[in-house]
Amino acid sequence: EQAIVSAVTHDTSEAKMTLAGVPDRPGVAATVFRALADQEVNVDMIVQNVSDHGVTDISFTVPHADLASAMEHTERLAAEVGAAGVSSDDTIARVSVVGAGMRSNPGVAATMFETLSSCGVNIQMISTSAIRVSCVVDGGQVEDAVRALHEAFGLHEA
Amino acid sequence: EQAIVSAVTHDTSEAKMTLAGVPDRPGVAATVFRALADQEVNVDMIVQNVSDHGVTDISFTVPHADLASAMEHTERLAAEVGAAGVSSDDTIARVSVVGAGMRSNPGVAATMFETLSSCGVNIQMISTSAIRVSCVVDGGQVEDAVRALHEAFGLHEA
Ligand SMILES: C[C@@H](O)[C@H](N)C(=O)O
Ligand SMILES: C[C@@H](O)[C@H](N)C(=O)O
Repeated sequence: EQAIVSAVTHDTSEAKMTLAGVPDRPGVAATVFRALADQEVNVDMIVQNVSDHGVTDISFTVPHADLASAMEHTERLAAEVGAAGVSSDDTIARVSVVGAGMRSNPGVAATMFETLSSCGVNIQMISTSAIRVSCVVDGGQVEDAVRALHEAFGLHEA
Repeated sequence: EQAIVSAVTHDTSEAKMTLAGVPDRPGVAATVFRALADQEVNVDMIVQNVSDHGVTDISFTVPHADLASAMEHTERLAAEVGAAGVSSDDTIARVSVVGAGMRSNPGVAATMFETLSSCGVNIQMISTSAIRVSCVVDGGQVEDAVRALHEAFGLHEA
């Protein structure tokens, strides 16, 4: 099945937060995200990779307007769950390549990563779905990245 | 906007691989995934969280049938990019909650995580999209997890 890339999107409306060094045991993610939900913090993207020596990091994005309160709540949660700390970055952007048939075509992700690399853009986080490869990058470079990605995938920039 | 959860899905057809301690600089992800694409390894989910002291981990899933060759290629890549090592786990399952309006309803992710915790299921990886929250868990627990998630979201199990 050929992969068809239909769009390149980007989003600078959110900030990134990372709860670092959380214990990797059942209930930790539940505690964190139930508390944030109760505080009506609009969590969008959540990324957690595998743990190392029993600890891992949980990163997530929130709208810029929610960052201050989200940080306040998450610092309290960090203490509660025994995490190492919390950090945030409100200068990020998320850029995504959207398409169909990507699962059977690893070349699409490879092309996206090569294109970002060719612009000197460092990939801070990667997350995928069946129809989308998303990267968190520096917001200051996102316009160059988006232009280069449109070119790489033969798309016209809107 | 109310979130509507329409389905709980699970997938035991893939294994997890982690390329650990990769240098966090432009070009690394490109090198890894272009090589895997060239080898026709069917990479599905890719997760990378933020780096710490200049290194991070890149995890991805492949069909069980591709695991042996993917490990062989990735071990070579690990040396090439200066990564710390490669590991794999062919006993995982991926379980997802699918719905609409989840971005503005952090309670859905919280409910999913609480439900998994209540079954004693540890969440190894988390990845989200606008319509899906996915967790990598132990394949041996996935049936209990899926049953509990259907119940938690008021869905009938197919
Ligand atoms: C780290 C966090 O995801 C933990 N493993 C949990 O299940 O809640
Ligand atoms: C770690 C990897 O994603 C690296 N930051 C890159 O841009 O390729």
